[in-house]
Amino acid sequence: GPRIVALLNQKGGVGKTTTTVNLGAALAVSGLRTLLVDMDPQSNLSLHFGVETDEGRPSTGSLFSQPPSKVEDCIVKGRDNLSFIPADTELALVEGELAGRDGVQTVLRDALTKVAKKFDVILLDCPPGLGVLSVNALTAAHEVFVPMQAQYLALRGLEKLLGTVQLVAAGLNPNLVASGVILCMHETLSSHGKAVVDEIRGHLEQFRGADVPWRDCRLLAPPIRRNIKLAEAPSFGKTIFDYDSKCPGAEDYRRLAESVLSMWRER
Amino acid sequence: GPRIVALLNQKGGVGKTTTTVNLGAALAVSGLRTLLVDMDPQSNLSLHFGVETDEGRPSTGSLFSQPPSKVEDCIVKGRDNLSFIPADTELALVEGELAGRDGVQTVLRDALTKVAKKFDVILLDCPPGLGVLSVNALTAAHEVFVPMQAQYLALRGLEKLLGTVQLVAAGLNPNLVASGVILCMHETLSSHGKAVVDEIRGHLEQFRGADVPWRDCRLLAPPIRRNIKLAEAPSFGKTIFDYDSKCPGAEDYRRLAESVLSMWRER
Ligand SMILES: Nc1ncnc2c1ncn2[C@@H]1O[C@H](COP(=O)(O)OP(=O)(O)OP(=O)(O)O)[C@@H](O)[C@H]1O
Ligand SMILES: Nc1ncnc2c1ncn2[C@@H]1O[C@H](COP(=O)(O)OP(=O)(O)OP(=O)(O)O)[C@@H](O)[C@H]1O
Ligand SMILES: [Mg+2]
Ligand SMILES: [Mg+2]
Repeated sequence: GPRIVALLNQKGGVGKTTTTVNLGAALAVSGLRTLLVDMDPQSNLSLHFGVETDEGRPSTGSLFSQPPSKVEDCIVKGRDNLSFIPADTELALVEGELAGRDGVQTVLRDALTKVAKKFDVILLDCPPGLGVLSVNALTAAHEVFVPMQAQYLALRGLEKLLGTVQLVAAGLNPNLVASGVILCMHETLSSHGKAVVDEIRGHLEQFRGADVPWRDCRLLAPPIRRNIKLAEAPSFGKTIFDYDSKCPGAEDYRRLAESVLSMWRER
Repeated sequence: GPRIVALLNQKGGVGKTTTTVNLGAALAVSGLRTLLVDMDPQSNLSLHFGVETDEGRPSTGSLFSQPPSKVEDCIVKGRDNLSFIPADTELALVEGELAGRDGVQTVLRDALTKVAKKFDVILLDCPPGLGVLSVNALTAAHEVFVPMQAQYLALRGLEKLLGTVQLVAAGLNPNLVASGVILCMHETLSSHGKAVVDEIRGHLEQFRGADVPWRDCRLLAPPIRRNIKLAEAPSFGKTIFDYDSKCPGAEDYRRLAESVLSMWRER
């Protein structure tokens, strides 16, 4: 079956969506049949494909309706090897009114089993926060990548995040692992940044061999450098490879995809 | 009574906390008795004062307990004229289990009436998202400032945000106005940024005189430039004025406070 990866970080604006889109696009170019799933009611993901949120169309939100829409009807073709399921504002109801509903945490997992055969990798773009939508992604996923900035406040959030991964792994999804941290919006010249990167590395090192879901979590290389092209691309409805395939942002996501693929080949 | 201002943006990582702390600190220095209230379970605000989250201490979270703690017990002294109410993880229950409880939206407003006499301005640091905690802030506030980045995805979120402000103004808080947009992490040399700033300005212009809560919303000057010192300060438990009072970040927040004060003198 496909590898299913949740891009998770409760802190906002750290690069989850930008990474889901551009790592996904790079994996698709390397030949993997890739599905991106937007679990964020802000529905930013589809903007990177020039697709407007359409409240009428089946989306991740309508997977939670009674009756739910069929997941096959939700899939939109983006590029060769690259499809996505858009979100819409209806998804916000899941965190609000539906949060208490019995069985709400496994809706995404069950929906994805129906299309698993068609894909080699499925990336789940999480909203900020650790609510019902993020739990749905963690319950459906095999592994977690954590996009984060090498900044002090981001480091503080990492411990809390790993605690939530552990909670889901202890209950709803015993095979869940956190396999990678992805540094986003990286300022290579900053000594503060270097200090935080060392802290992250040290934090991950101390858990090698421990009985925690992040015992094999690696700091994936390279860091994705801050590059304004990555912020511009969605305003043109494009992934970074269609917008400016030679810029540093494209370079970094291409090399990140290679690191992810070689990590997967070892395991 | 005091001016009560919600710092709101459902998008994460746009500078809400950094602005609450440093705009607040600048207002305190100019002589206003200032209270900062952390409405985010990530409880980043108190880190800027070198204060660790303490699950035992009264906090914004315990204002929602049954029985609630007394708001006077929650207040921590930060600097001259500058106090704050810290958050803790208990606050996360409000968006989860307590979200459906009757009367939950007005808890903060009612608590703040008890300490109103002691302050000239109260700034409410909102979490990302537009859930029960943000609604509490909007119900307690007189006005809303919107910290945002001059980036395409941020612009898309602005319309949705203003819609929520309108919803609360129509129901729970008829006097609520959105009075200012604050540009954060601003890249002054970016042409993409300039285009987005023009778009924001045009968006606000078209609502002058209209019957909406943002008819007098202005783009506050100056934009807060991207400055790594602002990211470093909380790792030393300091506001920007204690960390590096001459850096561009301190300069910009000082001038922003002057703009806010002169806006308030006109009205
Ligand atoms: N490496 C980068 N360089 C420059 N800008 C970037 C980079 N990565 C992301 N951005 C921009 O930063 C902003 C936040 O990124 P993004 O939306 O991917 O974060 P997110 O974690 O998905 O946010 P949210 O929590 O709101 O879902 C966006 O405007 C995006 O275009
Ligand atoms: N002008 C700036 N220059 C450089 N870094 C900044 C600036 N403003 C904020 N930051 C850093 O960017 C990150 C996000 O800022 P901040 O935490 O204030 O955003 P937020 O909107 O409160 O996020 P959240 O939605 O998670 O509460 C932090 O690490 C902060 O230190
Ligand atoms: Mg996102
Ligand atoms: Mg914050």
